[in-house]
Amino acid sequence: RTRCIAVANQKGGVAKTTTVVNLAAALAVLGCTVLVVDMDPQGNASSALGLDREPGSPGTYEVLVGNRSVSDAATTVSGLPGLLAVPATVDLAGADIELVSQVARETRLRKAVETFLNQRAEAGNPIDFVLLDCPPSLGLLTVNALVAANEVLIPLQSEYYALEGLGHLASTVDMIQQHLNPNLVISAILLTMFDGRTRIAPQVAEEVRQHFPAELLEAVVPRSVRLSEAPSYGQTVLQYDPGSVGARAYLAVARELDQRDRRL
Amino acid sequence: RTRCIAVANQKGGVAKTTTVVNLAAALAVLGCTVLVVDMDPQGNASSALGLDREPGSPGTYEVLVGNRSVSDAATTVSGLPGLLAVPATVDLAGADIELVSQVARETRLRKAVETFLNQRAEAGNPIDFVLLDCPPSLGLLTVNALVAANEVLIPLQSEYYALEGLGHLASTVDMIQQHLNPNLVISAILLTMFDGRTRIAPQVAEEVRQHFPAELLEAVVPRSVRLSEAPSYGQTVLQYDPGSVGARAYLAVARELDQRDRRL
Ligand SMILES: Nc1ncnc2c1ncn2[C@@H]1O[C@H](COP(=O)(O)OP(=O)(O)OP(=O)(O)O)[C@@H](O)[C@H]1O
Ligand SMILES: Nc1ncnc2c1ncn2[C@@H]1O[C@H](COP(=O)(O)OP(=O)(O)OP(=O)(O)O)[C@@H](O)[C@H]1O
Ligand SMILES: [Mg+2]
Ligand SMILES: [Mg+2]
Repeated sequence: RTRCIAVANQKGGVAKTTTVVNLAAALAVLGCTVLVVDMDPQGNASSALGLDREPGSPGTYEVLVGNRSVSDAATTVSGLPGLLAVPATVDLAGADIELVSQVARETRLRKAVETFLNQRAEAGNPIDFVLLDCPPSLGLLTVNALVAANEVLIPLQSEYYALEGLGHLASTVDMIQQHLNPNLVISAILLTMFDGRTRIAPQVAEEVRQHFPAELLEAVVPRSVRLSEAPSYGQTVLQYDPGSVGARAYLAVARELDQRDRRL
Repeated sequence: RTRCIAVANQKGGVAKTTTVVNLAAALAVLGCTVLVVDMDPQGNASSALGLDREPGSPGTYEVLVGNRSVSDAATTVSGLPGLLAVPATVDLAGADIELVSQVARETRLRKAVETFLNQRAEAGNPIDFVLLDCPPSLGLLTVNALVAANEVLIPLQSEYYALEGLGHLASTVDMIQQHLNPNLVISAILLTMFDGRTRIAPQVAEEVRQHFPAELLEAVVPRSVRLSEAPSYGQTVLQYDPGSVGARAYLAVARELDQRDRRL
């Protein structure tokens, strides 16, 4: 069974993209087959994976609004066998508004991903993980991701504002569960950019442990410059500096997620 | 003449809120009268200023969707004379979709702010600066801010992804200029979380200097833990640690903006 994980948090700059890109690479290194879908019009995940983002070449926009298939839009990622990705082009910025008046506006991604997963399973080449990189909002692009996914991974920056949005995100997941996707659970909360020397980071960790003890991952991603340098080379940190603390952290996240399997 | 500045960037986590809150405090310390409007449903600026965010008490949502006046919704900020703020409650999260089908959906904030500014001017108590904290998206809340403003300040994190979104933001400002607000200019680009020891930060600075030499502010805000600690006390950094490098940086930003006046 394919695990389809939406990496979501409406707070901006909490390492959603950094988590999708490096977790995908870590899972691929551990032998999994992974599909990344870039749902963010900024297209940061697409550029971090070195993908072509020419407007017009099929990407997430064409899948959501133009009825193209995921197999048309997905491309391989150089240097990372086992990893496929659907890029985001700037056209995607219009999708939030364009989808408002369309039929089945919340379920378009789910249909497209399900068709693709079935095709791959029938061909004997199943996908193990799908990772969806969400934009920093709770609009129709994130809703599509939460409807397509069966679990949500929430990256949480270890800073003060991080906790403010968590309640709102959790109630959005509840609402999606009730009306659109009964399978959806918050399966993991990942502390990112963790700097134990600050006063705040351990406080945020403690606060999250009290409210979401089962979801909080043991693995924590420390603040590390190598993580923010890798995308400027179009590489994941696994390729850029495999021995770095960032690479090891995302390998630990991959192993822990693999072992925990989604909570049933 | 009041300067109305939208602090905007669709990239998340680049210090939009940190800039609005601390620049407002710095301007107030320098003797200006400032109105802050929190346009972000996350309400981070509201909580950083220690404002009450009870759902139902009038805030930005009631001004945009419920036709309340800014003078009804604005409250003073304790500890900072000269500073007023309109808080954001979680109702605001629905405004993006709710406004889509309303009449004059892009100009609601402008009308409300103009009425308030005229009232204050007639009462002999004019507002010097209005600062609008935008969410990390280019939806109707940010569009309302760009229509109400006469200038845009773009906080730019000194990291790789920062440059990717700049072109898209500049073309959105152009589009608003052509169709909705001919007065609008990008008046300032502010480098935030600048860490000169990294390889990337100076490269980003150089790249911006080439494309936007006139807009790039001399003042730069370095990465500093005191800036991220202040909001957990409901204070600006000017109150929390007035001698800190973060407080001095935002005072320098305030002085430079005041001197440059918006480009005509
Ligand atoms: N552990 C880390 N250490 C240092 N820098 C990091 C780390 N994780 C992410 N970053 C950097 O922080 C910035 C924000 O991360 P990223 O863009 O992945 O967040 P995001 O949540 O995807 O943002 P958005 O809300 O805009 O989509 C980036 O410049 C990234 O390189
Ligand atoms: N100069 C700085 N030094 C250290 N930390 C900073 C600095 N500026 C901002 N921060 C911290 O970085 C995080 C992101 O900043 P902030 O929330 O202001 O960005 P934003 O652009 O408003 O985010 P969003 O896109 O979610 O609205 C916050 O935790 C903030 O405290
Ligand atoms: Mg991102
Ligand atoms: Mg903000």
